[in-house]
Amino acid sequence: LENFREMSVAEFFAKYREVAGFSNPARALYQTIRELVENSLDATDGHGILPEIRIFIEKVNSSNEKSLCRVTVEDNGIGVPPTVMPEAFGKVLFSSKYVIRQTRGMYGIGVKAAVLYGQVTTGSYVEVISSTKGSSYIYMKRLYIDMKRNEPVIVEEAQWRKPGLWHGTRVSLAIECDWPRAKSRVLEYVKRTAIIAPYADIILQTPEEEIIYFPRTTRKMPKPPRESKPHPHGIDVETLKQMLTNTKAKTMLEFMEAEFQSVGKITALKFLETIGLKHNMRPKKLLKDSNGAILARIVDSMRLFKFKPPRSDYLSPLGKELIKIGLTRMYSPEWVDAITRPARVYQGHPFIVEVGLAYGGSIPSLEEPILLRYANKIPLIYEEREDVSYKVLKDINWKNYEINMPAPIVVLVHVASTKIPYRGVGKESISDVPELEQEIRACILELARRLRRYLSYKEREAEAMRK
Amino acid sequence: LENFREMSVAEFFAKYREVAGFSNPARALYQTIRELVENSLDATDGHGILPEIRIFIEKVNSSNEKSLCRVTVEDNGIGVPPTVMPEAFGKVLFSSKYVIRQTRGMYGIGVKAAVLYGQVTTGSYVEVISSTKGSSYIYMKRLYIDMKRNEPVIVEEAQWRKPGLWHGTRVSLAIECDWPRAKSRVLEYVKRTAIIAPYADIILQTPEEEIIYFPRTTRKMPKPPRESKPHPHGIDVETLKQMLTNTKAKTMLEFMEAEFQSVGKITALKFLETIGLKHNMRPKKLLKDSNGAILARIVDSMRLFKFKPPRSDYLSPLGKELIKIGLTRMYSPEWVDAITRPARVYQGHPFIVEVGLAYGGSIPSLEEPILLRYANKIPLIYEEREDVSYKVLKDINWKNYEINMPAPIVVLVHVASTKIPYRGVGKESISDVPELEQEIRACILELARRLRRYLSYKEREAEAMRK
Ligand SMILES: Nc1ncnc2c1ncn2[C@@H]1O[C@H](COP(=O)(O)OP(=O)(O)OP(=O)(O)O)[C@@H](O)[C@H]1O
Ligand SMILES: Nc1ncnc2c1ncn2[C@@H]1O[C@H](COP(=O)(O)OP(=O)(O)OP(=O)(O)O)[C@@H](O)[C@H]1O
Ligand SMILES: [Mg+2]
Ligand SMILES: [Mg+2]
Repeated sequence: LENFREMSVAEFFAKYREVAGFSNPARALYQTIRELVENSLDATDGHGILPEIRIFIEKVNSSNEKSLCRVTVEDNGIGVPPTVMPEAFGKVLFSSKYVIRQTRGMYGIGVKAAVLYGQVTTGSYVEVISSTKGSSYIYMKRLYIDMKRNEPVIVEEAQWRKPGLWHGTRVSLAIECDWPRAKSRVLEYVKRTAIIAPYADIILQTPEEEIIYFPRTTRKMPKPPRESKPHPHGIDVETLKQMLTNTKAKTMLEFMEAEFQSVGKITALKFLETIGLKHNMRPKKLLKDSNGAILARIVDSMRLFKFKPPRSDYLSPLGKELIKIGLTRMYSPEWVDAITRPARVYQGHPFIVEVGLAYGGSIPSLEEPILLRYANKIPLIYEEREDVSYKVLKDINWKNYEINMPAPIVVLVHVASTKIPYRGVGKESISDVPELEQEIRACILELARRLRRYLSYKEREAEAMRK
Repeated sequence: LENFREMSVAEFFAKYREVAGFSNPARALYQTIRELVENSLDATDGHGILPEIRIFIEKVNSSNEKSLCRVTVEDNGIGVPPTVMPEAFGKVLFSSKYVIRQTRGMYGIGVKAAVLYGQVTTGSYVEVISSTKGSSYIYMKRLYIDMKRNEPVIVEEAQWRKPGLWHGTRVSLAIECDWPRAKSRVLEYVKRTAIIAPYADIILQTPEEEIIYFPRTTRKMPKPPRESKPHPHGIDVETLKQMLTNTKAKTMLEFMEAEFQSVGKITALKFLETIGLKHNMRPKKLLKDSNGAILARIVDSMRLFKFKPPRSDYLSPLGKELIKIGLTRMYSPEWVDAITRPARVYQGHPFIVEVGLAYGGSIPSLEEPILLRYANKIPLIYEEREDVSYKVLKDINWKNYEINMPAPIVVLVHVASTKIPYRGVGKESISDVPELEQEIRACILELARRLRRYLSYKEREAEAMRK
């Protein structure tokens, strides 16, 4: 009576494209551009390469009233090896970013969602051209996705000897688009990306053939993020099972030290003693716990035990200077300051919250401060009202700091983490995780206090001037 | 250098649970309850059965500070056959609702996302007990999900002869929860479900052992929705390929008539003539079109051709009476009216927009009308600001109807469709599809006009009274 069947994850994201952010042709154009640009930035500044990003949006002739564009993004990044190129661009849930490291990408879906949207709306394939740093060849593949099997289908491929030292990737695909409705958001996205990445050289060519150039203004790049081991706080039973299955450690002591970050020998011994496990016990023995009760107890104890906080040097924050410079470039404020907090943890992932506050200059005086959100250096533009930063900002009572609305205030919030808890696959807003909320609130309140001090000083100066 | 790998869709929803709506223990409790309740309602009113739904939320002892609940939902629905029971509850992207029919469920993820959340936070399995109408046995399975393989693992199963005629399903699982923070939303969800389903008998037992009863107040049920064929408008190349692959039709004429809804013989002949295909051509020949250009042209022509609109009798709207009764029960308004629009189409899916407007009574006088959103009879509670209904409502200039804010107004919007374009897997808001926007706007404006007429009449009456 009821017709039961399974669906592949490629069919799923082709059919329910709005779940990945492709809800209409304007939003889809924006999403396609950002998925490709975020991949290019991960492949450059994530590996210590000064980014050169070229974004082309070109009108495509259409036999009917559908509006089509070709979107092409080219970078000088680490490139994609030819062996994984088909799956990287043609298999949903395939990624090099499933490790514990701060990257813009995380789901293994992004470019594939764009490929599926292009395939469904234009019937055409994606073209990828790439060469890695050491390689003597440039590889080209044109492919589409076999949705039933979630596998790439290569329609054409070629390779040619590399004439010089170029390395990087060029991705090109045709999609149904709505440039007039997408334009302001796309420009905002690229501009806000450039503002916090002054070391990046970005060129955007619009369908009107207008060229918008964001030149590199510094060669100084932040340290790239590093891959780390999991932190014991917030580890769940499934992850612990996986770690015990994969570990080469012969004893529980070795397991705790080797497989986790922030766990030294003394801490490991103390923890094992607390939960009553012998330090020389073989880790694999715990996998015999078939009803999961012992593993659940270990996970709960880990959550409560006082381990050192996670290393913050593996994350790659923007830093107060860069935030202040960015806000200054955008608004020429009369006052600006920024805070970068020490790393905290949620669900075993370290995170750093950074907030900048600018006052005056060309900032319009509004009932609510302007909020600029960033996560892992990605500007977040849609879904503002659902974001944890907005909820925190909305609750701030500026009167407590004798700051009366309307006032010319911009608040920039950046969250850097090995896992950003986005509310959806389209990465537009961060869900309200309590630990994040607390950190964002602490920053904004501290900056409000500092703004208050500046305004008081300004008032005293004005008072003194009048005498 | 980069470590490429794939991930199963079960691993994906376990790791990124916030994408499915499980972002914190309060939200997860709400989501778990609603996923189970929506499955139970689909299994009852979707099949002409007067629903009896029992929801139990019980505190569970926890060895640490984690707060755990057991959530149990029982229904008298069509039941789950034992052969598909393991996959229905243990395989992500497995569903009986991947057909073209108006149901609350659509993704094949819901209950599995809850099972994964329970498994990850408590280490325990889900228990399912079920019996279908004709069966002489009741089946019980306890299972968890093998995340790497996206397969169910049965830890215990049993069957026993059915003593009577019971049919239905009982699902029970333990999860980390936060009842105090979830309570008001859970109560709102159940109450708003009951308001538009007065034929349903719903009991909710809270962790405080309080029993909240929503008795059935009518035995009259709307016609259940029916499965239909796709409509030619908005068919995409992939779907057309699939239909051509699966069809038993020997000619293109037969294909158009048999595989689509709203296409009769005359229309089919006219359409085939328009696109220059012989009506006796074999459909499978079109699959030889390897570059997809011919298929893309057919799809585009389908989109532009004037086919009859889709049947609206396959959808199951609430109807104006039910909406008015519901609003009256909630607010005892001095004026209430409702509109059910004829069916329209977006992306090949028929949809009906219904709007109710209530004025006065116990409605508080606010700057913005209160918005109650429903989609396929599911109350939507979170993400209001991102919903297409909210965006339409926000743009309404009530002054144009001489209605001055603050005013005591409630607007109820229900969208019924064979596919609701939710913005996320957690089903809390509808994305801004232009066709939906137009219909919602048309309804609200018409009801604003009618409210205006009532208010004018009321003013004239008051005027007459004063003389
Ligand atoms: N421009 C590029 N340069 C180098 N590698 C790339 C590039 N674009 C994609 N890749 C590789 O392809 C993989 C898949 O990309 P995709 O966007 O689908 O997923 P992701 O970036 O890992 O995660 P997300 O879904 O969050 O974007 C990446 O993990 C990366 O290894
Ligand atoms: N209470 C129930 N009675 C009958 N069948 C059920 C019940 N609960 C689940 N099922 C069956 O299990 C399948 C899977 O349920 P699940 O909630 O995962 O997906 P869905 O309801 O199809 O879609 P969605 O992800 O949108 O909820 C359903 O399609 C339905 O066939
Ligand atoms: Mg990506
Ligand atoms: Mg469901």
